[in-house]
Amino acid sequence: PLESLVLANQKGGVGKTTTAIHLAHGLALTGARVALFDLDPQGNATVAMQGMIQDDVEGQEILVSLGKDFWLLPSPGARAVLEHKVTVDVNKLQGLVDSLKDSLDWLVVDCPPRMDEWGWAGLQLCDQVIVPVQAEFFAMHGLSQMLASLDLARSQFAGKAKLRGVLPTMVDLTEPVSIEVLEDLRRNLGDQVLNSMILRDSHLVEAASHGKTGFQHCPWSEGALCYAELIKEIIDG
Amino acid sequence: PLESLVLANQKGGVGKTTTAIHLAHGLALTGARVALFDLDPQGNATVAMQGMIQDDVEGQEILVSLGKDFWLLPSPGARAVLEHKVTVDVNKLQGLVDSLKDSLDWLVVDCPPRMDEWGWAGLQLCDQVIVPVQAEFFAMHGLSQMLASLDLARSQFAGKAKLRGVLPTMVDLTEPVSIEVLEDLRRNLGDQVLNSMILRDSHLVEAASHGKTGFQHCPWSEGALCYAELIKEIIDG
Ligand SMILES: Nc1ncnc2c1ncn2[C@@H]1O[C@H](COP(=O)(O)OP(=O)(O)OP(=O)(O)O)[C@@H](O)[C@H]1O
Ligand SMILES: Nc1ncnc2c1ncn2[C@@H]1O[C@H](COP(=O)(O)OP(=O)(O)OP(=O)(O)O)[C@@H](O)[C@H]1O
Ligand SMILES: [Mg+2]
Ligand SMILES: [Mg+2]
Repeated sequence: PLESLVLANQKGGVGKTTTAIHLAHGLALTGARVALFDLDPQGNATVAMQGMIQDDVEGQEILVSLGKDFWLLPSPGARAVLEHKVTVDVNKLQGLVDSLKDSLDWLVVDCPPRMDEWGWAGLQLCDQVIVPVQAEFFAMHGLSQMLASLDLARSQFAGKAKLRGVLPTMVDLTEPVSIEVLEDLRRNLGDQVLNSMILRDSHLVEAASHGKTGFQHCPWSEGALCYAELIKEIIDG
Repeated sequence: PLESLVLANQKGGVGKTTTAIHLAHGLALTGARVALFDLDPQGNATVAMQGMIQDDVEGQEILVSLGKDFWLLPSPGARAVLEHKVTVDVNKLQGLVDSLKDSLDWLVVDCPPRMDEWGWAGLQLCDQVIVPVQAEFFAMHGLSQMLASLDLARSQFAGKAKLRGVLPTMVDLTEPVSIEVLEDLRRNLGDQVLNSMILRDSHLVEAASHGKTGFQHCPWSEGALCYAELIKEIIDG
């Protein structure tokens, strides 16, 4: 059956998009049939995958091909100029997901840094949520608000928005604050924190500037290896 | 006369809050009378200044004291649990600014990473805007949308939202992508890019975890010195 996962955190710049593209590509590399939905009107996931779009392959519905059994729903913002001109149609998105149910194993969704109509659309579409948390000070502060939003979403949309885990990102093990945040997270949230963590690695930034994932651009890098660990943890359930 | 400056960029995690607190504190250290408004319901600026709040000093109106002639309007979110319970009342905020006009030299405003009612309130209240841009790939992509929003704001609110400049943040001069982004910014935007830039410096993260600015926690650090340069550039006009 189709499993679906959304990256959500209203705190900005914590690695939602970077995690979404690596989760989607990593799952596809294991042979699974995967779609990546970019629900952020800013369209960073669409930009970050530019170097992997297969122009010569016929798309399915409004999806474009990123490789064998690997599809992208480009951002609504990629077509409109100003963000506030685009609105989300959750029923249409749900209809698209239903039509793909038998030809996909995984759906991965990226969202903007806010719990507005786009943020909520992501929670409604997916049964699991990963909350990336940057291993820096501000990140802890917004987390309780984010987890409260998830509780609200679960009460409104049955079977959706189950917390798969909190993912520490941009971790720098030479920085005391990073270590403190990791300890804080594990002390406060226990096993809600995933075993995997993503180290800060500028190769991931470089990969993005080439429109590719770390798996494609620098598979030997620490960042790519961290995401490979995450894929293994997610598949092992 | 009162000068007002808002930090805006709908891209998340680019250093809006970090720049707002250093701009406000830095201007106060030059002897100017300064207020910092935290218009982000997440309240990161309010959290980042926790270590500087003067409990024993009588507040002015709903402002709390951060030091001599240095005030904070705490985030609306600091009081409410879930973000979507708070709404912004721009007329009340404008009324507060008008009542402070004769006792302040500078107003600095922090906003969330979105052009919603809070983002627009910041643009309406301030005559100048600084757009922090992280020296990494995604940052360039959302910039044209942000600059288009500023054009729209200027046409709607006479005398407001003039672009003071784009500020490169988290610059790492050992990283090729950082250098590329700086060159891209200067080539595309010319003198709309400020002369100052903020280097990536983990001391700024550490300072935040102590509820202080770099000026208070580590005035000798590269991050604090970069912000001192910025203050000088802003004051010199
Ligand atoms: N592990 C990492 N190491 C170094 N840089 C990283 C890492 N993960 C992400 N980045 C970089 O940090 C920046 C923010 O990451 P990203 O855009 O994925 O965050 P986001 O949460 O999606 O942001 P937004 O809130 O705007 O949607 C990007 O420039 C990205 O390339
Ligand atoms: N120059 C810098 N060097 C290193 N770290 C920095 C720098 N500036 C900011 N940071 C850190 O990067 C993270 C993001 O910065 P900040 O919260 O100021 O961004 P923001 O744009 O306000 O985010 P949001 O979009 O969520 O409001 C914070 O953890 C902050 O401590
Ligand atoms: Mg993103
Ligand atoms: Mg902020």
